[in-house]
Amino acid sequence: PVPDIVIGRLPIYLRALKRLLSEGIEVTSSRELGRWLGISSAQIRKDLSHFGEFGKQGTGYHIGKLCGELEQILNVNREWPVALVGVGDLGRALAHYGGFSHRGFRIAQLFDNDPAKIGQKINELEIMPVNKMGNSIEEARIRVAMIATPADAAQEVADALVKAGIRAILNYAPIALIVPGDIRVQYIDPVIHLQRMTYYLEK
Amino acid sequence: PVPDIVIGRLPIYLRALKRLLSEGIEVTSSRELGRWLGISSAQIRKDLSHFGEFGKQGTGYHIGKLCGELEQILNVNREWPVALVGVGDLGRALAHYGGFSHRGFRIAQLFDNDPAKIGQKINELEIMPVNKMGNSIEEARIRVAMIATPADAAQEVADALVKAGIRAILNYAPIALIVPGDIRVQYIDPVIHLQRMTYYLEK
Ligand SMILES: NC(=O)c1ccc[n+]([C@@H]2O[C@H](COP(=O)([O-])OP(=O)(O)OC[C@H]3O[C@@H](n4cnc5c(N)ncnc54)[C@H](O)[C@@H]3O)[C@@H](O)[C@H]2O)c1
Ligand SMILES: NC(=O)c1ccc[n+]([C@@H]2O[C@H](COP(=O)([O-])OP(=O)(O)OC[C@H]3O[C@@H](n4cnc5c(N)ncnc54)[C@H](O)[C@@H]3O)[C@@H](O)[C@H]2O)c1
Repeated sequence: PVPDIVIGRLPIYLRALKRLLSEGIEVTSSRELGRWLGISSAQIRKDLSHFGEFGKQGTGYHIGKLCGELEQILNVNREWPVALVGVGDLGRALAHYGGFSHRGFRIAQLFDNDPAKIGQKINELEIMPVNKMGNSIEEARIRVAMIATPADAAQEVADALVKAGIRAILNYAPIALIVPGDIRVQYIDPVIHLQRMTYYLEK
Repeated sequence: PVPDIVIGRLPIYLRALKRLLSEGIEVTSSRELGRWLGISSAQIRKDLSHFGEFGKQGTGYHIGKLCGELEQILNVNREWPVALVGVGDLGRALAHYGGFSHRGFRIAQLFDNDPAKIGQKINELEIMPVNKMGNSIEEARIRVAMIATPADAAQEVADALVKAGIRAILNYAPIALIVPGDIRVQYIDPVIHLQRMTYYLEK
């Protein structure tokens, strides 16, 4: 199988290509893409070679075509409904987030355990109680979820999500989740990104 | 210089090592670390070799010592004060976020342009008006900032931050920022993480 670390770079390539497209550029090269991303052009060619022949030597990549192929490889040539658990400050911001559309994801269900929040609507979605989460996710065959609860609730929420059929969890809470081997978990950890920058700052 | 892509992995190694430490493990190997992270042990050894000799062949790495060295390399053996611009739903969640402490960062100043929010306090920090941002950041010699404003305000905020002496920006808004070459920018983009997972889901 293709190494995780290679799969991890594909969404970065797709975002950069989409950006070039939005600026009216139709063709690019691994050299130009590499300069833009701070990744060597050899690394980009090697990564893409796992998936077949893209672009001809010397003529570069047709950006529209490569975007389509990457979307197919990443399974985002469709729209995945997403369950969001925890609708506090962060959860509300996520429910309003405009960065999901046209990139393969849509927040479809909201869950919280605070009685004062149950029944409120955000963007026409009703906040549902966590005791309805299992059935609701199962019935809608939702496979992707985001956790925006406090850290001490995140593991129990993850267990309930896996039981309901969720296969991919994006966790914002600062705690490592323990899940079965076939469940994918990604973390949003601002400190990782901040540390990537302090390396370059004056000591 | 060391490739960006290598620097990008060091915070991931540091987080994993700190986690092993918290579980009472004192020694590890690139093989064990690699299995944990989904990165080949050869890649880990190669990455670390950019910075000198860590651990002896066959005896592995002393985790406490390697953490100290990585913290020094990443410049997080100190605490960086951080300016946060935009104190709406996401900004409030960031101002309360417990994941910064003991990892090199502390939210030190809050800014917003909504008159109704100016003067409010969060965690003993007062929300200041953006027209005071330049002087306040300059006086406190803050070098790191986070943007949690709407996308259409983010570029103008970034320009003001750079002018005030900020050298590293973590941007949560879904828009690419244009900054001078010596300014570091990182993005929090949940879609990148979601796409890394959908690759593995049933088509
Ligand atoms: N990674 C990041 O960039 C980032 C940034 C800010 C905050 N956070 C994290 O996001 C999480 C949410 O932060 P916040 O400021 O919005 O907190 P908050 O307290 O405002 O919201 C948490 C919400 O979760 C709900 N909740 C609690 N337990 C629950 C459970 N068992 N099931 C369902 N809902 C439950 C609460 O009722 C509340 O509505 C925290 O873990 C915080 O550390 C992450
Ligand atoms: N990357 C992620 O994970 C993620 C998740 C959710 C939201 N977001 C993004 O974060 C941003 C904030 O989202 P939110 O839901 O908190 O929005 P919000 O409207 O609740 O908060 C925005 C805040 O910014 C302030 N503001 C607006 N213009 C400003 C300016 N020029 N200077 C200073 N402050 C200014 C507003 O007064 C408000 O307090 C948005 O860009 C949103 O798309 C990112």
